[in-house]
Amino acid sequence: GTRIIAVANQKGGVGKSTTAVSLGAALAELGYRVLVIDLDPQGNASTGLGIRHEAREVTVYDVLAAEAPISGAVVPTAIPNLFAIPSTIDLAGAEIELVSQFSRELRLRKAIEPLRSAGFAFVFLDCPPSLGLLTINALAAAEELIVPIQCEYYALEGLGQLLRNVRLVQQNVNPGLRLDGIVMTMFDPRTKLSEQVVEEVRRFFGKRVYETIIPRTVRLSEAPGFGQPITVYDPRSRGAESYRSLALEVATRKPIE
Amino acid sequence: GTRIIAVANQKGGVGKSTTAVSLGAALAELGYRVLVIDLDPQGNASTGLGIRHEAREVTVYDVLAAEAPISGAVVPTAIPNLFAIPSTIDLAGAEIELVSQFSRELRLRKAIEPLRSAGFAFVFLDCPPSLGLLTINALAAAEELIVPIQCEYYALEGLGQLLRNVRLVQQNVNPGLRLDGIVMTMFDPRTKLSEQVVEEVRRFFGKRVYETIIPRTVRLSEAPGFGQPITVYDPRSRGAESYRSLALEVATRKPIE
Ligand SMILES: Nc1ncnc2c1ncn2[C@@H]1O[C@H](COP(=O)(O)OP(=O)(O)OP(=O)(O)O)[C@@H](O)[C@H]1O
Ligand SMILES: Nc1ncnc2c1ncn2[C@@H]1O[C@H](COP(=O)(O)OP(=O)(O)OP(=O)(O)O)[C@@H](O)[C@H]1O
Ligand SMILES: [Mg+2]
Ligand SMILES: [Mg+2]
Repeated sequence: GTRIIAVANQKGGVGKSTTAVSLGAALAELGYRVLVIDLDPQGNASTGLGIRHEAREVTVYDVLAAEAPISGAVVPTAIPNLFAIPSTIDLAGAEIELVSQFSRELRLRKAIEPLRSAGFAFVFLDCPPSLGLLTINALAAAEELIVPIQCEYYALEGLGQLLRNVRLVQQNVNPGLRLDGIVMTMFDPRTKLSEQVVEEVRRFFGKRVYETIIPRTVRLSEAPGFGQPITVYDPRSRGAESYRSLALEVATRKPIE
Repeated sequence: GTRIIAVANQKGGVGKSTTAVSLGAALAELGYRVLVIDLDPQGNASTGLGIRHEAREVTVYDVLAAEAPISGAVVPTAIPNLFAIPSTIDLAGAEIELVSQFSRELRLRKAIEPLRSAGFAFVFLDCPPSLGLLTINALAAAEELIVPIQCEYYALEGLGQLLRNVRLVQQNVNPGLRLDGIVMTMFDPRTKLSEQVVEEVRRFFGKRVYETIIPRTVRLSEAPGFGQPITVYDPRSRGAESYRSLALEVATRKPIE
């Protein structure tokens, strides 16, 4: 079946969009059919996938507001096997509009139901840096959760809050949600801090932490400016190789109970 | 009088907390009495100022929920002239609780009114990475806004959304709010991207962009782990010097109409 995976962490700038785009592209390269849904009104994942603003006619906002069938929102990217549902600034309105609706946490889950039989091996949900209704909708719609954690001191602070919210979602709307894995990002060998954060996270989460560690590289930060995932922008770079290695782990690792 | 300055940008990880803490500490070093209010439930600014979790008895949550007078929430830091009102994870509840209250956007503005005659030269409001009620409360309470922008491609995307919201706040709740300045952060000379982003932002915002550019340095990312602002953790570092230079600009620059 289709694996629906939320990429979330309310801490900002930890590499959620970069991971959804790069991991998606690396899995597409392996031959899997992949869809990335952009749930952030800033639309960074849409940009990272090369979808120009003027080409975002039907977006995830239209789908959530139940105005458009989801099949009409899926667009191809320049990469074979890789598709997207883009977002625009309009999505910021959805958080406010959803608050007063019935079963507002389940809007996305219902909307993406048809995707389960659309031939996608993976569907990634890129979340904004908050635990508001858009992220809650993603956690309610997904079976798995991948949490990027930056190798920085502040990154450790929000983990308790995130886990608490995951438990709330599991208890109230989605008992099947599983924290699949933690990916350490922006590892910088110039400082002991990176190593210390990795050790701390491994001590806390054990086997849930992927073996692959994503290094901080200039090429990864440059790729969005060209609207290309790293595997296309600089295929032989450390960034591309590390996301390929992560893709193999995600594709082959058995879920941890 | 007291200058009340919000530090906001809904893009995550751009250096909001690092700027509130470091700029606050550099101004305190110059002899100004400074207060930093942490409006992010993750409590990064509180940690960066060395306020241990067990010492956060009265927080900004208690103040917003109108249970505690603001004077009881102000705590000293280890740095002379530098004070804080810390936050904890409880603050995440405030966003939900505030939604149904009367004039919910003005809770903070009313609560901090007594601070205007408490001898602070500067009050910084560190915002979470979203445009929810906590950030709107900060924009409604402040007279000035400082926006940190990371020297990265994605950082340019959210600016339109931020400016639109600032205009909404100016039109509806706080006509006196002024976008004081933009501070470019995490400049990395190894990539042309940083230079290009700075040029683009200067083209768009002109004189509102501070001359001082904050470099990406390992020491700045290490300081929060020691609970010390950079001016204390490594006083001779490039990070400390750059925030001292920013402090001089903020303290002396006349507002731009
Ligand atoms: N491994 C890396 N090396 C260098 N730069 C990176 C890396 N991963 C991400 N970046 C850059 O760091 C910034 C933050 O990454 P990204 O936007 O993916 O994080 P995010 O968690 O999605 O942010 P937000 O919380 O705003 O949604 C971006 O400018 C991105 O290009
Ligand atoms: N100039 C810098 N050089 C190196 N690292 C930095 C710099 N400024 C901030 N950092 C680090 O980058 C990360 C993001 O910075 P910070 O947490 O201050 O951003 P923020 O905008 O407050 O994030 P959030 O959106 O989650 O509130 C932190 O780990 C911080 O220590
Ligand atoms: Mg993102
Ligand atoms: Mg912050």
